[in-house]
Amino acid sequence: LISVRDLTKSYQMGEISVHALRGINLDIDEGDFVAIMGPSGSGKTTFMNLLGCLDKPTSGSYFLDGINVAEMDDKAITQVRNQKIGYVFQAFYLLPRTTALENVELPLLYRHKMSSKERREKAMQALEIVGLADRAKHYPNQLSGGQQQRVAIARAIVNDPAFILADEPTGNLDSRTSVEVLELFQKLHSQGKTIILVTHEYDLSHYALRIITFRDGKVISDAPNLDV
Amino acid sequence: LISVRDLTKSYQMGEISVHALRGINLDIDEGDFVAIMGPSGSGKTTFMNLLGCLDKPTSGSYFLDGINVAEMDDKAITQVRNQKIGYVFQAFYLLPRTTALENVELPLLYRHKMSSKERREKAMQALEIVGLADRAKHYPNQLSGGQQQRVAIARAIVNDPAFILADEPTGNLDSRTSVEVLELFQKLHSQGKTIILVTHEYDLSHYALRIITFRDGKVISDAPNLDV
Ligand SMILES: Nc1ncnc2c1ncn2[C@@H]1O[C@H](COP(=O)(O)OP(=O)(O)OP(=O)(O)O)[C@@H](O)[C@H]1O
Ligand SMILES: Nc1ncnc2c1ncn2[C@@H]1O[C@H](COP(=O)(O)OP(=O)(O)OP(=O)(O)O)[C@@H](O)[C@H]1O
Ligand SMILES: [Mg+2]
Ligand SMILES: [Mg+2]
Repeated sequence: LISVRDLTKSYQMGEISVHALRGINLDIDEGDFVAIMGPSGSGKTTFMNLLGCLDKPTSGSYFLDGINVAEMDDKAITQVRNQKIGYVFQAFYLLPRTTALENVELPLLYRHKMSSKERREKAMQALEIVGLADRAKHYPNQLSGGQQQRVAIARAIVNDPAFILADEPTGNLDSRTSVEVLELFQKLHSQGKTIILVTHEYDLSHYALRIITFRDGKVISDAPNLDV
Repeated sequence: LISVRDLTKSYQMGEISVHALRGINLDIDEGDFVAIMGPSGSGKTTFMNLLGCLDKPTSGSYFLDGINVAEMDDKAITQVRNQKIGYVFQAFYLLPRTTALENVELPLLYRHKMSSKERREKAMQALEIVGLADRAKHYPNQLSGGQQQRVAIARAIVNDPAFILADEPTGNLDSRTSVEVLELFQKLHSQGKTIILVTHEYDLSHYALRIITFRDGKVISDAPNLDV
């Protein structure tokens, strides 16, 4: 599904270059469940942004389903982003003037065959899955940190994407809710979805089948989870 | 230092009221180190916003240093907020068009006797304490999630406030950095500061001397940490 070769990403800051990714080589197959760990600043979010087609690498290649993403036109990239990928961002990025329900409906807006009634029902189901059906009409600033994070998770799953990129989806959640979220990912995985999860928490990383560790923009280990 | 009686906070949402705090009674003495835990949506951030004078209760009273905060004029409240309290927000709230260094300098701007050179040095010291001196010139969107959180922590400690309110200060930090942050709070506590910390993590809560648990807008337990 995903094939990455010598992927690098550098940021130019005046005279200084920040080398966020220094040559990543990875393959992730359809149906994998991968956890990515590593210290703060080691390049995890940068890598996730490249996988999610939200950013372009400085050099190296990224093949998605056999197609070189660098050679996709904007229309194809937009379609991949909206239909294939569900993204839980580290910083949530909910639209502030839009209710929780409307935020969760957003990924469904491109589905022209779907009526607005069907979109609302599908979005309400996703909110119910994360326990926030009663917060549907709240705006993000009327939600707790953990509630905002759960709305972001509902939005990531609402259009049944083929693969889910989740960047620290439990940073603001208590242990019980964190476990519920990881069990949700496990269930989606058992339905055939590919899950790529960034987490700082050792226990949560062990819901995955494979653990990749980043440090200073490189992969320093990539191994099956032997504790399953 | 802090005395709270029957504190409530309700939000009006059309016909529905959300009762975020349903009557909190607490005393926190100068030099205490308190951890606040509880499920998502239980009222922790709402309570911290009241303690930090960022919001007003619906009913009940909050005495700070013997003075009823509801009777303070705006000038007095602003002075308390800027000089007495260091606040690490759950959502960071760094100014996006301002560098890390400038964000950390902000609490020092009211100190008219301090030269801009002294402010810069003091802010750089705070950044060094959190390991980000080399990111001084970065803007928040050029920082990782954990780096942004650490800039917020540096900003909260830079003006040597009497008390520090930290709302989930380690949600985006790996375990090693989380421990470093809690050790920093321990050190500040040993220097006489009052620390009030909201955290979802049991291990981190046990750096505190007292643990308060919220549920559904109420305090359901308040006890010394017996594992110290
Ligand atoms: N402005 C608002 N309007 C309406 N409801 C609100 C508002 N702000 C917060 N709430 C509600 O108040 C409750 C308490 O929120 P609060 O942010 O204090 O929770 P919390 O304990 O900090 O949760 P978390 O651990 O997820 O950060 C939540 O149910 C939330 O939906
Ligand atoms: N736009 C940018 N300009 C300059 N440097 C950047 C930019 N974005 C990220 N960086 C730097 O790239 C490095 C990697 O950042 P990244 O966000 O990928 O880390 P991370 O592993 O997700 O960290 P965390 O665990 O703290 O979220 C960091 O050192 C950061 O300062
Ligand atoms: Mg990150
Ligand atoms: Mg909160």
